[in-house]
Amino acid sequence: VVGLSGIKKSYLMGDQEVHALAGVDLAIGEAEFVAIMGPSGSGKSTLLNILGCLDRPTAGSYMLGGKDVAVLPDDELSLVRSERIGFIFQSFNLIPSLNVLENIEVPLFYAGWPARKSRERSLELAGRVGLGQRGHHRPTELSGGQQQRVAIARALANDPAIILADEPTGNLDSRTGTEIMGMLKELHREGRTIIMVTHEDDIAAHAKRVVMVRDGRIQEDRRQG
Amino acid sequence: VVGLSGIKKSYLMGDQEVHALAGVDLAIGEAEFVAIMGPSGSGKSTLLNILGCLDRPTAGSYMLGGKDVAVLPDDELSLVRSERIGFIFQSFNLIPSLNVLENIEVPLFYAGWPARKSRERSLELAGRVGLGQRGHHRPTELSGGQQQRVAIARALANDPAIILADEPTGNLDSRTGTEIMGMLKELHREGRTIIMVTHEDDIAAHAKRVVMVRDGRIQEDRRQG
Ligand SMILES: Nc1ncnc2c1ncn2[C@@H]1O[C@H](COP(=O)(O)OP(=O)(O)OP(=O)(O)O)[C@@H](O)[C@H]1O
Ligand SMILES: Nc1ncnc2c1ncn2[C@@H]1O[C@H](COP(=O)(O)OP(=O)(O)OP(=O)(O)O)[C@@H](O)[C@H]1O
Ligand SMILES: [Mg+2]
Ligand SMILES: [Mg+2]
Repeated sequence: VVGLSGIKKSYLMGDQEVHALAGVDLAIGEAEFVAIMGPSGSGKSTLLNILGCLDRPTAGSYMLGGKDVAVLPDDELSLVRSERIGFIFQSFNLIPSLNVLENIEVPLFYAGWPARKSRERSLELAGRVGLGQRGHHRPTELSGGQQQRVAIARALANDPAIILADEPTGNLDSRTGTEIMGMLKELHREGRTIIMVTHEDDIAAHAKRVVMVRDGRIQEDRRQG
Repeated sequence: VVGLSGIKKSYLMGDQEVHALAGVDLAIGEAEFVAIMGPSGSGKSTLLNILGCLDRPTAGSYMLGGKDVAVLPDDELSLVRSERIGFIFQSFNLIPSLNVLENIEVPLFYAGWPARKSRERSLELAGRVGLGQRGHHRPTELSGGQQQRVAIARALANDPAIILADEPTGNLDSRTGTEIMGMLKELHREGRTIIMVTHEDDIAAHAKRVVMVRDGRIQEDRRQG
């Protein structure tokens, strides 16, 4: 369902080039559960952003559900993204002026859901991530882990086929982290594709496959569990 | 060196009160190394913000180096803070318009350091956290873990007597995290007081004392190692 071939991503910094991704080939099938690991700065978030159609590669091709993503115009890419992909960002990216429920509803708004169904869905998801009592709080009134959980609920709102998670439990105590992993595994059993970046071995242990990234390349790719 | 007595922190949300801290007594001596742990939303960051003089309690007293912090006017509190405390925030709080070196130099600027000594110090610290080649990058051009390391370097710039760290390794792979913990232990051996919030047991294992927080109170306080 996801096919990266010869993917490169470079940034020009003055007269220096930073090769965030230096040639990545990666094929992920439907309903797989993949963990991406690697040192800080190795290219994990960049890889996830390209998989999530949030960023375009400098070179290489990306086949998503059989279509070459590179040739899609921006608005069509945006549509594919909002319908098929749920993204949990490393730094949450919540909208400060919206409360918890409104933040969760953002993807539903773009997908054209009516207000009442939207509110029903965000209330359900807020409850599932343990924030049922915090619906009207804004991000600055929440703890780090609570903000992360809002980001998780938002990623699941549209019931996406592919979930991309960048350090989804980084700000969570082990018990809350285990609850979140339980949710992701349940979504996986329902047939979704889960691709998560993590630097914690116990979190990666929940996945069926571990891809190791180093210096912008895939160093290792093994099945487990 | 740090004495909290009957500390409460409440937020008024509409007609509801959120008791972030519900009565905390905590005494930490000079050159101690304390880990604060507890569930998401239990009050750890709030506690650290009060210890760091970034927030005032709703009730209770805070003695810092023998002085009652509550009676200090804002500018004097600011001075105490900039001279004695280095703070690593849970969400980094870097200045987007400044590059890595400039971000590290912020506390030195406030302490009145001349530009040349300041630049010498920030170059040294950038190197120590493994960002020697990234000095002129801005935060948006860095990975999550790289941003966290800039925040760490900034907290150490002023050579503070007290270091407060909120999830200092949350975005770091285990090897980089171990390097950072090595730095904190070295600073501890030099006689500094280290108080860090973490949800990871292997990180807490480096400390000499673990304080467990739950629902805005201290649930447990034990020596270890
Ligand atoms: N500005 C605010 N207004 C209202 N409530 C707040 C505010 N800041 C924090 N809170 C609440 O106070 C409680 C404690 O928050 P705190 O950030 O200290 O938790 P924490 O232990 O650091 O959690 P985490 O592990 O998720 O970072 C939480 O329930 C949070 O929602
Ligand atoms: N906008 C940008 N401009 C320049 N360089 C960038 C930019 N974004 C990322 N980089 C660089 O690309 C490399 C890979 O970054 P990326 O965020 O993918 O790393 P990561 O593996 O997610 O790291 P971490 O574990 O610290 O989050 C890093 O060296 C980073 O400095
Ligand atoms: Mg990253
Ligand atoms: Mg916190």
